[in-house]
Amino acid sequence: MSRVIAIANQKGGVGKTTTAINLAAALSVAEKRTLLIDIDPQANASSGLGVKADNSHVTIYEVLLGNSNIENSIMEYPGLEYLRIIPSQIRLVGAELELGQLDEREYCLKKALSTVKDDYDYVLIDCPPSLGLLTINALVAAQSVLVPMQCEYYALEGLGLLLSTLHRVQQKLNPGLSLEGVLLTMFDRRLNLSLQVAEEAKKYFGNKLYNTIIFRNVRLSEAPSFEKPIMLYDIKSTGAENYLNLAKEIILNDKKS
Amino acid sequence: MSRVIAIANQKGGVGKTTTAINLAAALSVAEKRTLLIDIDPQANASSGLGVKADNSHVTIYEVLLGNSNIENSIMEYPGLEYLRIIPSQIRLVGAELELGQLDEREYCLKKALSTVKDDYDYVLIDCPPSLGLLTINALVAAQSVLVPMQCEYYALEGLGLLLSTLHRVQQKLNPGLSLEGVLLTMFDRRLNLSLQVAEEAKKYFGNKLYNTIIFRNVRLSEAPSFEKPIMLYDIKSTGAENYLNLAKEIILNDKKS
Ligand SMILES: Nc1ncnc2c1ncn2[C@@H]1O[C@H](COP(=O)(O)OP(=O)(O)OP(=O)(O)O)[C@@H](O)[C@H]1O
Ligand SMILES: Nc1ncnc2c1ncn2[C@@H]1O[C@H](COP(=O)(O)OP(=O)(O)OP(=O)(O)O)[C@@H](O)[C@H]1O
Ligand SMILES: [Mg+2]
Ligand SMILES: [Mg+2]
Repeated sequence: MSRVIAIANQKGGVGKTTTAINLAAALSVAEKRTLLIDIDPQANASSGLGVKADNSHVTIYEVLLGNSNIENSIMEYPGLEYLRIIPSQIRLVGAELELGQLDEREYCLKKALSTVKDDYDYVLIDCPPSLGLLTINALVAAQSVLVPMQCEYYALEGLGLLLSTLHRVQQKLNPGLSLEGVLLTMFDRRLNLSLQVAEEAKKYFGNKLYNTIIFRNVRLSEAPSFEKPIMLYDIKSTGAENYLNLAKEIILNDKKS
Repeated sequence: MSRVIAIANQKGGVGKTTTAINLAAALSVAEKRTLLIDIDPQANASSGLGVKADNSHVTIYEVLLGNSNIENSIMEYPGLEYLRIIPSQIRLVGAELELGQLDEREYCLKKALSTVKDDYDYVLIDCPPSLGLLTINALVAAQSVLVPMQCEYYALEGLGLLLSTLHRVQQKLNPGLSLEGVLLTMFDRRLNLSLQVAEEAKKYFGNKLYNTIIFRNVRLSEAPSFEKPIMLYDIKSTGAENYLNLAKEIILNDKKS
């Protein structure tokens, strides 16, 4: 039984890609079969793992438009046996307008994913910072949404817009969609701002807020330039510890439900 | 003669809104008549200055769709005599699809702005983290683009996509569009990553890189929760000094050209 989780937040720079890459890697280190899908035209999740899809590769773009079957787009990551990746590429920028012309444009990813999703324990989808058709496709294909939230004022403000979008998707397109959890990212215990925002989030989300907090840790922002997830770049770092704990918390939550 | 500058970068969280608010405030402190336009559905520039447009206010949404004239949307900011703001609101989320149906959909902002722009020395446009129709409208209405760039790996990666988009807009929609400059943001002199990225950017952009650097400074991220630009929240902070210097550099560049 596979769990499909969209990693989404329209606020930019909150740690969506960093969470998608490092949670996927941590789950695969725990020997969970994991598929990471990059549906952001910026293709940061792809490049952060060194998966550079050029014009000859099949990417999520061809899969969404139905020009290629999904099996051809799945790539391995050397060193992490249980991890697979479907890369993105810049040409995905034009997809929102092209998808808009199709019937059932919100269901393209869900349909494509249906043939392979049961090969995996976890499918993670890294979304762009917007609420357009690409993110909607991810929210329709997913069973739940993991929301990274930076410990900053604007990040708190943006949650209203995100939750109302989730509600709309639940009502019209995917009644089974639930909130997997809200993850505090870039937490800096020396800053009052971090403490204040964390407190607000606790009040707002209660037990939907993960116990695991991701601390600000420069090693996390260095790792992508070495095309490695944090546990292969620096296993002793706080970032690696945080994301391994997050994977553990998600796996334990699954066992309970 | 007014200068219309779009503040754009599809990479999320790089400091577009922080730059738009604080540069606009710094220019108005220098007694330049300044208009700040928020064209991001997240409406962070609006809320960061405490301009909460509810359903009775005219926002950039009504202006873009031609449902209201632009004069009705212009608001004052108490305390900064030379600053005016056109706010955004969540309902702008639906605008990209609605604009898509119009003829000359890329020119809506340019047309609306033409009647008021000469009342100002500077018009700044805060863009969302995407390259959709809202950002394209800003790039067509603008004479130049200011690109905030976070001193991080992914921020460097994303520049290729941004520059190719600027090039496309120059060729097809706005031949007069130029690169105003690239601004390094959230620079932390203790981190090697910041130094490396700054060096790369210098190689890539040469004199298009502003001399002014915006340092990471928690006062900048605290100010929005007090609905104040940094020079009214904490004039002694590094953030205030940096943005006042940036305004000075832009004004001096204008005198030279
Ligand atoms: N815990 C952390 N500590 C330090 N830096 C971090 C942390 N998490 C993310 N970063 C850095 O912050 C920046 C933003 O993170 P990231 O790109 O993952 O956010 P995003 O939400 O995916 O952005 P976008 O909205 O553009 O997709 C990146 O440069 C990343 O390396
Ligand atoms: N120099 C700085 N020092 C510290 N924090 C900063 C600085 N500049 C911006 N920030 C904070 O970083 C976060 C991202 O900045 P901001 O929201 O301005 O970026 P953005 O590019 O407008 O994001 P989006 O892509 O979502 O529109 C905000 O919480 C802001 O307060
Ligand atoms: Mg991302
Ligand atoms: Mg912004």
